[in-house]
Amino acid sequence: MTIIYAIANQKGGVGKTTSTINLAAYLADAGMRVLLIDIDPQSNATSALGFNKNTVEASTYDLLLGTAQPQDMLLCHEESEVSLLPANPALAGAEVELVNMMAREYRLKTSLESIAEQFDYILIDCPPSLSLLTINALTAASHGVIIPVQCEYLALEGLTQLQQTIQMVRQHLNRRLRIRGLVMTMYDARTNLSRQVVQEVREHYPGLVFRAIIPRNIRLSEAPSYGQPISVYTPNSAGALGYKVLAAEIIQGDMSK
Amino acid sequence: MTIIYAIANQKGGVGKTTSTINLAAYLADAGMRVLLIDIDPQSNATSALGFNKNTVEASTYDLLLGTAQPQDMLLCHEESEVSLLPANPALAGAEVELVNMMAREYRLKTSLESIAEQFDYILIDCPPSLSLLTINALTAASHGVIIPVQCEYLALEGLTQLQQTIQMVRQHLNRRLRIRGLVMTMYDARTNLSRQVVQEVREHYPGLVFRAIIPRNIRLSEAPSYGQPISVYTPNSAGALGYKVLAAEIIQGDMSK
Ligand SMILES: Nc1ncnc2c1ncn2[C@@H]1O[C@H](COP(=O)(O)OP(=O)(O)OP(=O)(O)O)[C@@H](O)[C@H]1O
Ligand SMILES: Nc1ncnc2c1ncn2[C@@H]1O[C@H](COP(=O)(O)OP(=O)(O)OP(=O)(O)O)[C@@H](O)[C@H]1O
Ligand SMILES: [Mg+2]
Ligand SMILES: [Mg+2]
Repeated sequence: MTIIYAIANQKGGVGKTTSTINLAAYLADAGMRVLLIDIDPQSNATSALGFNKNTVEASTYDLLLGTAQPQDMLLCHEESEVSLLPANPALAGAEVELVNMMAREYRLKTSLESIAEQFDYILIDCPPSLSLLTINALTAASHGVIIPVQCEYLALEGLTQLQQTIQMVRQHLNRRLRIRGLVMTMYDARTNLSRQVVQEVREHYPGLVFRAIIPRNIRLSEAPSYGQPISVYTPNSAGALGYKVLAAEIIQGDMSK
Repeated sequence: MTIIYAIANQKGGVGKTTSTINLAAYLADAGMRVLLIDIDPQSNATSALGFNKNTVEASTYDLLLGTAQPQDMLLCHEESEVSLLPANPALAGAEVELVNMMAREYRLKTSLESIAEQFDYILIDCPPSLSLLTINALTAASHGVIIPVQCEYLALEGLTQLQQTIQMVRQHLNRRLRIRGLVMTMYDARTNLSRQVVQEVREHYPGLVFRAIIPRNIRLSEAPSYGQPISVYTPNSAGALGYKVLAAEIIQGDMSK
């Protein structure tokens, strides 16, 4: 049974791409067969794994419009063994093109049916919006959504809106959609703000916040410039440890179900 | 002559809202009459100035759909004397509703005509996407776009896409649109990464990067929880100084034209 998670939060810069890449790498490190899907027009996950978004043969844009199959675009990051369905900038136009298409919210879910069983985990990196691209990811997410939450005041603001969108999708598009968990990111132990935000999120979402907390760590922001996940770039850094512990917590939770 | 700037960058979390609020506050501090327009469905600028996005009478959503005038929603932040056209979550639906409307890209620009001359500066805070909301802001921006660039590798990635969108808007919608300047944000003097990113951006955009550099400063991320711009919250902080210097540089450049 393939486990599909959407990594989503419409607040920008909270660590969605960083979490998707590094969680994928440590799930693979633990022996899982992992596919990362990039549906953000910025294509950050694609380039942070060392691929050139402007030269990929086909992308998730073609997948959503039905002009290509997953097999036509499947890439593999050798060192981490994470497979990838890349994005490219053409995705910026997908929103307007999808609006009037049949079954516009199900296009990602249906297009994955032919390859899903090759993988144990599929992680979908979302853009910073609640647009049709993110709705497609939430509809395809068989096991729920993982929400990165930056340890900042402004990041708290948007959680209610995200929750409302998740409820709408659960009602109309994907009955099984639930919050798999919230992961606190860019935690800075030197500031009160980080501690306050973690406490506040734990109070609002009891039992849903992962124990693993991702610290602010410069290695995490350097790794993309080398085209590597943190598990390859600096496996002994605090940032790497955070994601390794998160991957173990997620596997443990999934296996006990 | 009212000067209208869009504050835009589709990369998330780079400091668009923080720059819009604090630049607005220091322009007002310098004696300018300033209007801040929030067109982000997250409504971060609205709440960071202490207003409740869920209870505002009318918002920029109503403005874009033509069901309200600016006068119906105009608010004022007392302490900083910055006026505001607030956003609210309904904006998340504007994209789909605008797609089939007449003159959909000009709706913000036309709706401002009745109030523009009351202000010396109008700053528009954009969402993290190149959607119709951001296109509306770029079309209304009479004097150009200010681009916050976070001192991170992933933030470099998206500048080309943004430049292409600016060129498209200049060709089809707003002949006067240009890059007014790039402002480097969250600069951390302790890391090589920050220095490298600043150098790289200066090389790619010669003469367009503001001399003022905004340091990473915890006070800037605390201020929104008090509903205050940095000029009111901690005017002596390094973050406040960064935006004060930026405002002076922008005024000086505008006056010498
Ligand atoms: N724990 C961390 N410590 C330090 N830097 C981090 C950490 N997590 C992410 N970053 C950096 O912060 C920036 C934002 O992270 P990232 O791009 O992953 O967020 P995002 O939510 O995917 O952004 P977007 O909304 O644009 O898609 C990036 O430059 C990234 O390298
Ligand atoms: N110079 C700075 N130093 C420290 N923190 C900062 C600085 N600038 C912004 N921040 C914090 O970083 C986070 C991202 O900034 P902000 O929300 O302004 O970016 P944005 O580009 O508007 O994000 P979005 O793409 O979601 O609209 C916020 O929590 C903000 O408080
Ligand atoms: Mg991202
Ligand atoms: Mg913002």
